[in-house]
Amino acid sequence: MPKFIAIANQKGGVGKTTTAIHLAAGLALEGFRTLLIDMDPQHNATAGLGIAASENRPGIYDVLINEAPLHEVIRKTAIERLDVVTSDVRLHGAEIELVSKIAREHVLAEALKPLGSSHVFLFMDCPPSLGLLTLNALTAAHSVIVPMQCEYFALEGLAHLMKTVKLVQRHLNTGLEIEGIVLTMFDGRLNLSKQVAEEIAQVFGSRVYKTAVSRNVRLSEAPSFGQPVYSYDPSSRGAQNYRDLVHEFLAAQNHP
Amino acid sequence: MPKFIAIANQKGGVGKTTTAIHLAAGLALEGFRTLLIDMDPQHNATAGLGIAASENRPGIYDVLINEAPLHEVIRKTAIERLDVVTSDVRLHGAEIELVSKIAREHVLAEALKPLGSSHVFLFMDCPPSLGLLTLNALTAAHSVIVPMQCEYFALEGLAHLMKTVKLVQRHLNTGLEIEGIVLTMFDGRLNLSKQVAEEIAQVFGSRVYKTAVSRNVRLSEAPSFGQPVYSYDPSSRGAQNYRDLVHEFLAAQNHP
Ligand SMILES: Nc1ncnc2c1ncn2[C@@H]1O[C@H](COP(=O)(O)OP(=O)(O)OP(=O)(O)O)[C@@H](O)[C@H]1O
Ligand SMILES: Nc1ncnc2c1ncn2[C@@H]1O[C@H](COP(=O)(O)OP(=O)(O)OP(=O)(O)O)[C@@H](O)[C@H]1O
Ligand SMILES: [Mg+2]
Ligand SMILES: [Mg+2]
Repeated sequence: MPKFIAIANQKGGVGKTTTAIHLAAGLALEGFRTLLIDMDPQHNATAGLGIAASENRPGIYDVLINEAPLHEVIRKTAIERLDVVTSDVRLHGAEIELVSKIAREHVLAEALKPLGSSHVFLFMDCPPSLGLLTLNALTAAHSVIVPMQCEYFALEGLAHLMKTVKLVQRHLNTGLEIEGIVLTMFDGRLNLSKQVAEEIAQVFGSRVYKTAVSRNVRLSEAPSFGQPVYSYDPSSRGAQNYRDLVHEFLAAQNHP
Repeated sequence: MPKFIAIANQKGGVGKTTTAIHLAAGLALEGFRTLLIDMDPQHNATAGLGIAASENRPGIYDVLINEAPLHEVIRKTAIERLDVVTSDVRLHGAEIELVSKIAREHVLAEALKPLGSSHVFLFMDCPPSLGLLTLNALTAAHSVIVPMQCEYFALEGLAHLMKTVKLVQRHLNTGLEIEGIVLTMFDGRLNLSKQVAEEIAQVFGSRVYKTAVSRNVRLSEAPSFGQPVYSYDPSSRGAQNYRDLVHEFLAAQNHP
C-alpha cells in the first residue's frame, strides 16, 4: 500500500497545487512510483502536468460519483514514474452530489482500498475549502501536508484547519497525522513573512519543514508550459527549494 | 434599494477580500453609505475590518440558515458610513445545510429584499468556490466584480467562472451583469503579468478596469492591524491603486 498524503489548506492561493505537483514529480524523479490525485474542480494539478482537462475522460469525479474503479482512471504523465488521476469541472457539482451518499466522507477511502503496491506515494491536491472533497481526502489520508503562505489571512485560517484535522482524527480517521507544514512564497526581506514564520514555528515547532519555498516567478511560469519547474528551469531557486523539500520529506519517512 | 455587487472568483488567493474591503471602505470614505457582507467562512473580510470573528454574535450564517432578519445582523465598523455583516466558522457548514432548502440559491436574495435605501452600495465577499454561498451572492447581485491575479492558474479558471455567470443569468438572475474585471497583484516587471493581462484585455476589452492593483506589501500588512490600507499607510501604492479603482468604479455608475 502506498502512503496517502493530503495537501490541504482552506485558504486560497497558498501554494497547495504547486506543492502537490513538485512533491509528486520530485519523488518520481528520485525513483519512487508516485500517484497524484487532483481533488480540485479547478483542475490546476491536471493542467500543471500538461494534461488538458476534459469532461469526456474519466477522472476522480467518476470514482467519487459513478463508482468507477480507480485503476480505470490512473493515467501516465510526461514524467516517468508519475501517474495522475485527473479532475475536471464536473467536480464542482460533487460537493452537493456527495451530501446524500451513505458514508459520504469515506467514498475516496473506499475507492483507494484496491490499490496494491504499484505506487510508493499517493498525493491528493485539495480545493480551497473544508467541504466534502477535502474531508474525503483527509479521511483517506495517512497524513496531511499544510502549505502555509506567510501572510496574515493565511495565519488566521490555520487554527480552524487544525480544529478540522482534530475532528477528522476523532470521527473519521483516527490514524491521520500531520506530516508537516511548509512555508510557501516566503520572502525573507519582508517583516510580515518573518513575523508569520516565527508565529508558526512557536506553535508547530519541529513539524515545520526547515525548507521554506521562496517566492520565485519561475514557479508561476512553469504551469503555463504544462511542466514542473524541474524541467522548465532546473537551476531556479524554486526548483532548488522543492528539491530540498523532497529530500527533507524523504528523510522523515525513514523515522516514522 | 442599494446596488448589490458580488466580488467573486473561485480561484483562491486572487485578492477578492482585499478588493471587497477596499472598494467598500473607499466608497464609505467618499461619502457613500456602504454595506459589506462577508460570505466566506474564513471570515477574512470581518477580520480585515478589525472585528474578531465570533460564533456567538449573529451574522450571515443566521440570515441564511436561521432566517434571522438582515437588520439584526448589520454592524457598524470603525469606518464612518461602512457597515458589515460578519461571517464566522459556522458558515463552513452552510454549503451542506443549504442543499436541502427550497429555492436554495435564492435565500440571500430573499433576505436582502427588506433592505431599504439606508445604503447606496452593498458588496458581498465570496469564498474561493462555486458552491451555494457564491451562487447565493450571484443570484442576489445586480453585478459582479472579478478580481483577477495575473497568473496562469487564475487565467485557467476565468472561462469556467464566466460559464457559471451565464448559467446564473439564464436560470437564477437574468439581471446579473459584469461590473468589471480588476487585475490584482500586478507586477509590470514580470512577463507573466503582462502576458496574462494582454490575454484578458483581448477577451474582456473595456470591461477590464484601467486601474490595475500592483503587488504591494502594505496591502498584506494592513489586515493584521484590522484596518484598510487607507489608514494603515495612506501614501502607499496600494492605497493609491484602490483609491483610483474606487473613482473608476464611481465614474461607471453614472453611465448605467
Ligand atoms: N513559491 C512561489 N513563488 C511564486 N509564485 C508561486 C509560488 N507558489 C505558487 N505560486 C503561484 O501562486 C499562485 C497560487 O499558487 P497555487 O495555485 O499553487 O495555490 P493553491 O493553494 O493551490 O490555490 P487554490 O487555493 O486556488 O487551490 C499560482 O499562480 C502559482 O503559480
Ligand atoms: N495587491 C496586493 N499586493 C500584495 N498582497 C496582496 C495584494 N492583494 C492581496 N494581497 C494579499 O494576498 C493574499 C490573498 O489575498 P486575499 O485574501 O484578498 O485573496 P482572496 O481571493 O480573498 O483569497 P481567498 O480565495 O482565500 O478568499 C492575502 O494575504 C492578501 O493580504
Ligand atoms: Mg490549487
Ligand atoms: Mg477572501
